[in-house]
Amino acid sequence: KTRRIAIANQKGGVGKTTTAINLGASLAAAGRPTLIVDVDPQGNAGSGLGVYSGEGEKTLKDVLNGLCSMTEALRPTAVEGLYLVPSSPEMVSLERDLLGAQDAPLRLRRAVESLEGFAYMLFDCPPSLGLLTLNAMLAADGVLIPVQAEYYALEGLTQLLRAVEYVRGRLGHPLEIDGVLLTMYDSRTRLAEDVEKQVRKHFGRRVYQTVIPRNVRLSEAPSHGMPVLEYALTSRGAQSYLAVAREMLAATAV
Amino acid sequence: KTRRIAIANQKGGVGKTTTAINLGASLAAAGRPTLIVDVDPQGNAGSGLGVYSGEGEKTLKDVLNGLCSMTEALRPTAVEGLYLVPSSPEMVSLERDLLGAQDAPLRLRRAVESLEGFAYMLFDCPPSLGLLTLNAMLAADGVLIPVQAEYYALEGLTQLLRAVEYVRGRLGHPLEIDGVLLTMYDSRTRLAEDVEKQVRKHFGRRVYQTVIPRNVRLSEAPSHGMPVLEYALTSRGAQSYLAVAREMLAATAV
Ligand SMILES: Nc1ncnc2c1ncn2[C@@H]1O[C@H](COP(=O)(O)OP(=O)(O)OP(=O)(O)O)[C@@H](O)[C@H]1O
Ligand SMILES: Nc1ncnc2c1ncn2[C@@H]1O[C@H](COP(=O)(O)OP(=O)(O)OP(=O)(O)O)[C@@H](O)[C@H]1O
Ligand SMILES: [Mg+2]
Ligand SMILES: [Mg+2]
Repeated sequence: KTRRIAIANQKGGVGKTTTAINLGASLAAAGRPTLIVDVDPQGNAGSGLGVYSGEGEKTLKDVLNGLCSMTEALRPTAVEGLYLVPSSPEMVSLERDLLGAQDAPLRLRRAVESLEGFAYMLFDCPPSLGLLTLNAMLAADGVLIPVQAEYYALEGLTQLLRAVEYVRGRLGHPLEIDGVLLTMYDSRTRLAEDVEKQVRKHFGRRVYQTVIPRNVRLSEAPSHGMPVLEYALTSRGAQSYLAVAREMLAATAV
Repeated sequence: KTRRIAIANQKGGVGKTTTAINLGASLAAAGRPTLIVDVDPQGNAGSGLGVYSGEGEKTLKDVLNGLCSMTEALRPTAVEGLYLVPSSPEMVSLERDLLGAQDAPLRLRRAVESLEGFAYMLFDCPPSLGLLTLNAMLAADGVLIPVQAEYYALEGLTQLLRAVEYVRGRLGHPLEIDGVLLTMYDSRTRLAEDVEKQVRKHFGRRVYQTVIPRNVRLSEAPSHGMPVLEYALTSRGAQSYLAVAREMLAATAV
């Protein structure tokens, strides 16, 4: 059975895309075929993996507009066992395009339900709680919440948890919290320690043991179009995402 | 005459709020009364300045829904000459609330047109190009674009410039580019240097001379509810935002 995870947080720049790419590559390296779906019109997951969409190539926009299946839109990446469905800048107007369509929030779920052959699917969300993130949450089993070890990061969590409750309660979809992942942790500052204490106090066991350090290799890797595993395997950045993958595999192992 | 600037970039976490707060405080310190309008439902500009909205207090949501004027919603901050109109988490549904209203994109412009007494107004935008950012662009004379010295930062610029062209061309509003501000510049990495070269090549004189360094004081200040000017005046973070204010004042001096 495929495990589907939405990587979401409406706070910007907290490491959603970096987590989708590097956790995805680590799961694939552990022999679990993984699909990354880029639900963000910015398209960073695509370029971070060196995948660009040319004229006429199918993207998630075509899938959500019912013009093709996921199978037609998905592409292999340079990483064995890791695949990507790229986004399109035109998805910015999806809310307008699908206005009035009763099933607008369910388009992604319908598209992935019939897709086989993947152990994991990761949905990289944009920094907002609109129709695109709603589609990802309704298509997922769980939501992984990257939280930057910074002051503003705690503020948005209440709104995000309210959105998860809305999906579970009002829409009746049993979305769990897969986990909270602390990112960009700079151990030289007290601020990071304070944020970690508050996050562990608030979320308890749902916080990943692994903390992602601030590590320049993680920000350099996308400029080479590859995950950090391939760019700098021995770096703290690469090793920390391998550890997250191990935690995720252990949690879902039957 | 008031100069109104939208601080916008749909890429998340690039320093929009940090720029609004610290540039605003620096302009106020230079004797120019400044109003920060928090157009982002996350409300980070409010909490970064230690301003919280209690029950029944007016916010930008009430202004945009036509329930009160800007004068009624604006508050003083702990900084002399610096005022804030706080946002509300409920602004997330503004697109739905104002559906069908012909003047939906012009609500902020109408609200600020009659407001006097400020030399500068800074509009802190959310990380998206939806109705809220459109309102800010239509209410502003210029747009200041913070660009993080990181790989993904360059990707979104094309979409942002297209949005500016749409506002100028299709909507006929003479929005200029006030400037591009490089932020979180980490001089230890080559990546930052590469991004700076590309930004200066592409934008030329429209790039601020001042570059904001990555500086931990900037990320600590909001947890104390104050701008970095008040928290750590001699830090590189505070000094760099004072330099930006000087550049802005020189550019608009007649
Ligand atoms: N642990 C880390 N150490 C250093 N840099 C990092 C780390 N994680 C992410 N980055 C860099 O920080 C920036 C923000 O990360 P990223 O783009 O993954 O966040 P995001 O949440 O996907 O942003 P958005 O909200 O725009 O989608 C990127 O330039 C990325 O390369
Ligand atoms: N120059 C800097 N040095 C160090 N930290 C910084 C700097 N500028 C901003 N930060 C920190 O980086 C994080 C992102 O900055 P900020 O929240 O201002 O970005 P933003 O563009 O407003 O984000 P969003 O897209 O969510 O609105 C914050 O935690 C902030 O404190
Ligand atoms: Mg992203
Ligand atoms: Mg902000």
